[in-house]
Amino acid sequence: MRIIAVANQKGGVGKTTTSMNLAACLAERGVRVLLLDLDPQANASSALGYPPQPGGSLYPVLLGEDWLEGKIVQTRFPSLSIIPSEMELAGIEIELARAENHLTRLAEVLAPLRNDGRFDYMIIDCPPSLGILMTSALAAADGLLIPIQCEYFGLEGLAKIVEIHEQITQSDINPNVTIEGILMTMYDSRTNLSKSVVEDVRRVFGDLVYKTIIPRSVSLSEAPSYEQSIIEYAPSSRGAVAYRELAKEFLKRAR
Amino acid sequence: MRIIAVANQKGGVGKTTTSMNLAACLAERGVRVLLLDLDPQANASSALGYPPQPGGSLYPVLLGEDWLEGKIVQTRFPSLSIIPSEMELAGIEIELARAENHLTRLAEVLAPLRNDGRFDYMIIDCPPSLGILMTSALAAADGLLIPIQCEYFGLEGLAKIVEIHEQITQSDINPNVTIEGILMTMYDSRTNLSKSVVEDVRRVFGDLVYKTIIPRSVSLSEAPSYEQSIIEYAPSSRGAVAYRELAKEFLKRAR
Ligand SMILES: Nc1ncnc2c1ncn2[C@@H]1O[C@H](COP(=O)(O)OP(=O)(O)OP(=O)(O)O)[C@@H](O)[C@H]1O
Ligand SMILES: Nc1ncnc2c1ncn2[C@@H]1O[C@H](COP(=O)(O)OP(=O)(O)OP(=O)(O)O)[C@@H](O)[C@H]1O
Ligand SMILES: [Mg+2]
Ligand SMILES: [Mg+2]
Repeated sequence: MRIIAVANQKGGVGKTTTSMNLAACLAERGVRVLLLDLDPQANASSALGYPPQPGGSLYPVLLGEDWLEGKIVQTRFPSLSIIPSEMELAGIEIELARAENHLTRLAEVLAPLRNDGRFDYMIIDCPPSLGILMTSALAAADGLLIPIQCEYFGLEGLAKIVEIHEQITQSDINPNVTIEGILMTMYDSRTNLSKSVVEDVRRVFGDLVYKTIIPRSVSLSEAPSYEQSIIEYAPSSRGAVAYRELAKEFLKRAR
Repeated sequence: MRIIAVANQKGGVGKTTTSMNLAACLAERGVRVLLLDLDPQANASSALGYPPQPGGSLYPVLLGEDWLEGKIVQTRFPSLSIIPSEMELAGIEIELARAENHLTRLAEVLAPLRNDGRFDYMIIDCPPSLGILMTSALAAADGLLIPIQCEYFGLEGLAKIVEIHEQITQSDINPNVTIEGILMTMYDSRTNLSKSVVEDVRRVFGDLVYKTIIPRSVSLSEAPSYEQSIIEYAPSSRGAVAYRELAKEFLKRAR
């Protein structure tokens, strides 16, 4: 099983939209995926229709008070399971801050899943922060998928998350975590801003940037209110086409 | 001086865009404003053209190693000053987590400014998180201004920040902090989603919701790349008109 952290400390760049829709598009192709919602806001959990349940997140597991197995929920997609989030997960930042192994605790908890053969990928939706939840996801991951909005603040944030990735690889926490890819999201073809941000990012990061670009499309922001992924809510929309393209490109690269 | 925290743990809802442009529009009317950038991403600082300088944030002041006075920077607007942010501010979460007074430390540091008569308002741009930086801003503030995107995830986030506000008022940390207002942002008049979110929020929160609605407008997202506020970059754009309206409504309510 490969673990992919979908992370960017900048808020609102499409981490959740990407995590849930990439997971759904991979599952549609028969790839076996486990989606881990590591954001206390639990947007991915509720947007897929698996809202937070008290004690249902990784929180008690990270504290050593419960088993991981019981948190895995089979979804309506045969090859997609989810570990939902819950607000109590926010408390882990302070709980773990005091522990010696705060950065590697998540990796330890997820280790048994790596070799039991049930899943091909784990996708982790990270919260918008520089805190322990995000850094421990990077410490546990094999690859980092960075969504970035086609906006000015997106560029500033990208340099930072790439720097954090550098720090993780140079420390002995997780020397092998690679940048899986940089995904341009909420692209608005009518604005020069979108075009110039994509050009800037491609110029600097070259092939690390997925060829697939996710357009700004209102059906992507409507689908969560119906607790559906984009391929269920609007299967022929531009958003569905783009995330299916991304799933194909993701699998091609991952080989 | 009244302290207004601009906060919402949901990412990308327009906290920074609102903090910097409301501050500029108030300053334009001669209101004396101090903008405090409490987000380690330092988006507000760099978007106004006062990029992070090592040691230039509140970080050393919160640790008791430096004076507040030296962090206040006069901007090109005569009645607007800024305390910029810097990435090291992210470290305060762990540093303060171990201190007894972690929630009230910011309020203590800001106290001398309250009565020295130089500023009418302090506006605090908060990071997208449930961590110590955001909660200590709420603990120090007189009012909470909550920007919310006209999107589904925005509704989910609103309930949470309102709950956090409740907790702060019920604890003896800051019983008097009020909800200054709820601001609808990135309103797209072409979509039903925007309309229905505004209706939902107004139905539940009534007059707490500002009458002014900020439209989605590309010049608001372009201005930061020119290090300008919206009233400098595109003074007759819909974004500039809306933020000037907001400044007027803000002052009317604040009396
Ligand atoms: N391509 C798109 N087109 C239109 N709207 C989008 C698109 N992608 C995401 N959105 C909407 O933009 C908002 C932000 O996206 P999302 O919540 O996925 O970002 P995030 O990075 O997970 O945010 P956070 O930092 O709070 O976790 C949401 O309301 C979402 O529905
Ligand atoms: N009304 C608007 N119209 C168009 N774009 C906007 C508008 N308001 C904000 N933006 C853009 O949307 C993005 C998110 O806004 P902003 O960074 O202000 O949100 P934030 O809540 O401060 O994010 P974070 O949670 O990362 O701090 C930015 O790229 C910004 O330029
Ligand atoms: Mg998210
Ligand atoms: Mg911001």
